[in-house]
Amino acid sequence: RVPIPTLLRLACYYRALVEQEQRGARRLSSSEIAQLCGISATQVRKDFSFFGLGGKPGVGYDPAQLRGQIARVLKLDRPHQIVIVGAGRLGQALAAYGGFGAYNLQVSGVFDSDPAKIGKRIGGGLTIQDVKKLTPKTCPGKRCIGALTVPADQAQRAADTLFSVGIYRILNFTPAPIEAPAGAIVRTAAFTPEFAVLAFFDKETHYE
Amino acid sequence: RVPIPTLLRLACYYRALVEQEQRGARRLSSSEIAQLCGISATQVRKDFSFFGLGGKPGVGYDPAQLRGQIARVLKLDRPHQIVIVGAGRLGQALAAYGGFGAYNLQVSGVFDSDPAKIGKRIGGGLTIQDVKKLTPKTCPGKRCIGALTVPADQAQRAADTLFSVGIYRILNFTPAPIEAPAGAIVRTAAFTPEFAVLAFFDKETHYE
Ligand SMILES: NC(=O)c1ccc[n+]([C@@H]2O[C@H](COP(=O)([O-])OP(=O)(O)OC[C@H]3O[C@@H](n4cnc5c(N)ncnc54)[C@H](O)[C@@H]3O)[C@@H](O)[C@H]2O)c1
Ligand SMILES: NC(=O)c1ccc[n+]([C@@H]2O[C@H](COP(=O)([O-])OP(=O)(O)OC[C@H]3O[C@@H](n4cnc5c(N)ncnc54)[C@H](O)[C@@H]3O)[C@@H](O)[C@H]2O)c1
Repeated sequence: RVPIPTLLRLACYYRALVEQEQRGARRLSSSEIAQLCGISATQVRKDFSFFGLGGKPGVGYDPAQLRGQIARVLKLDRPHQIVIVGAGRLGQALAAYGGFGAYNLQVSGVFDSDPAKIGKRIGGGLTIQDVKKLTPKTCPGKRCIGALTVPADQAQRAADTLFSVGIYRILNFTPAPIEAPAGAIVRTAAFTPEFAVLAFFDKETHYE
Repeated sequence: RVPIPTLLRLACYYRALVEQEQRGARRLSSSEIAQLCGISATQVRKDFSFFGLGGKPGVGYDPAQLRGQIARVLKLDRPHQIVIVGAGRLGQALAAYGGFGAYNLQVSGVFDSDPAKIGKRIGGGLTIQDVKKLTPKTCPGKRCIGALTVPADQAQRAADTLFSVGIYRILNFTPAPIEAPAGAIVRTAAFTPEFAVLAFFDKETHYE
């Protein structure tokens, strides 16, 4: 059993490696990875040795090789599908987002309850489907994650629909708390803490 | 100088307290706060004593009181404005988002380059403005944060516009890296790590 804080750190290392590869980096040190993730270099080295992640001391890490190793630990080496419930502004922005591929994630369905939206083609080559048509066949097998992008007062109802068709993992973008059945895991997506961190640096003198 | 990892933890404690207050919690222990933020209880107690945050051992913390104390440390006790550049799907979802108030944040302007969008009224009572009209008067004083919700190939250009009018703090929602002038601070908003964490729990047996 891997504690969630460790998984979040691994996911951050993975994201930092994806970004560095895109910039053409050849070698990365553990302190560079630490800086990108806002974590101490000691913690990074501890995590790498815990999972047996490669790298020669003093030489640094090969971003592509390290990314592959972390992908195996996080199970990103297998494709996962994202099912979006709520095809409004945020839902459609997520459906069209081009950054999921690097994580072996793919949006496979977008659902809504508004008859005026159902049947509409949106970015990412998808068509909005009726949330009533969500069935256990929508995302067979265990590799499916739900994304809740409905209004807050509809969040629990939309989540219950996902649980009822066997989708047990949900990223909740709404501000409403979700009651989940045993065995399910719901995480909240929040960018407000990032704005809070930026609020702290309100004088030029504070900038790093 | 407070290290960014510490600020991120404080911002998470703040978010957890906001959520718990909304659920009517009266008392919170440091281990409950730790669990909500995916951090060890020892780290929470260390942070609280470093900043002199109140609470009686064994009795727990009053969420409202603790939130007020953290707000002062993070400077959330003063209002900050958010200026959004890119009034597409994500930009409009941000403009309409109701969760900023709890952080003393408010979206004060939404800008775009598309003539078909300029002048349109959107959620949150705002009207889309021409990005060419961004001036140092748009957000006078030091309390302004930019949000980049343009396509990736426009990110640097939009960021440069914000830097040129004196907005030095940016939350970048695009996947493109931003070159920033000295003194500026750019953070990336990413939900993909959250999906990666959920990908890990791909068998029911893993669920917590
Ligand atoms: N985490 C953040 O920082 C953040 C930022 C922006 C928006 N949000 C949240 O994301 C959510 C969506 O925001 P938005 O701007 O896209 O809203 P929106 O109104 O544009 O979209 C909501 C969509 O959900 C659909 N819907 C309503 N009830 C439904 C149901 N039971 N089943 C399926 N679909 C249903 C509506 O028809 C609509 O298309 C809101 O809860 C908002 O608070 C969060
Ligand atoms: N972080 C994430 O996980 C995540 C999720 C979804 C989308 N995104 C990113 O957010 C961004 C916006 O996505 P979207 O779906 O809202 O796209 P969109 O195409 O709906 O909106 C982009 C808007 O930017 C405007 N624009 C283009 N160039 C501009 C300029 N120079 N100045 C001002 N405005 C300009 C366009 O007119 C358009 O209105 C993209 O970069 C996308 O990759 C990130």
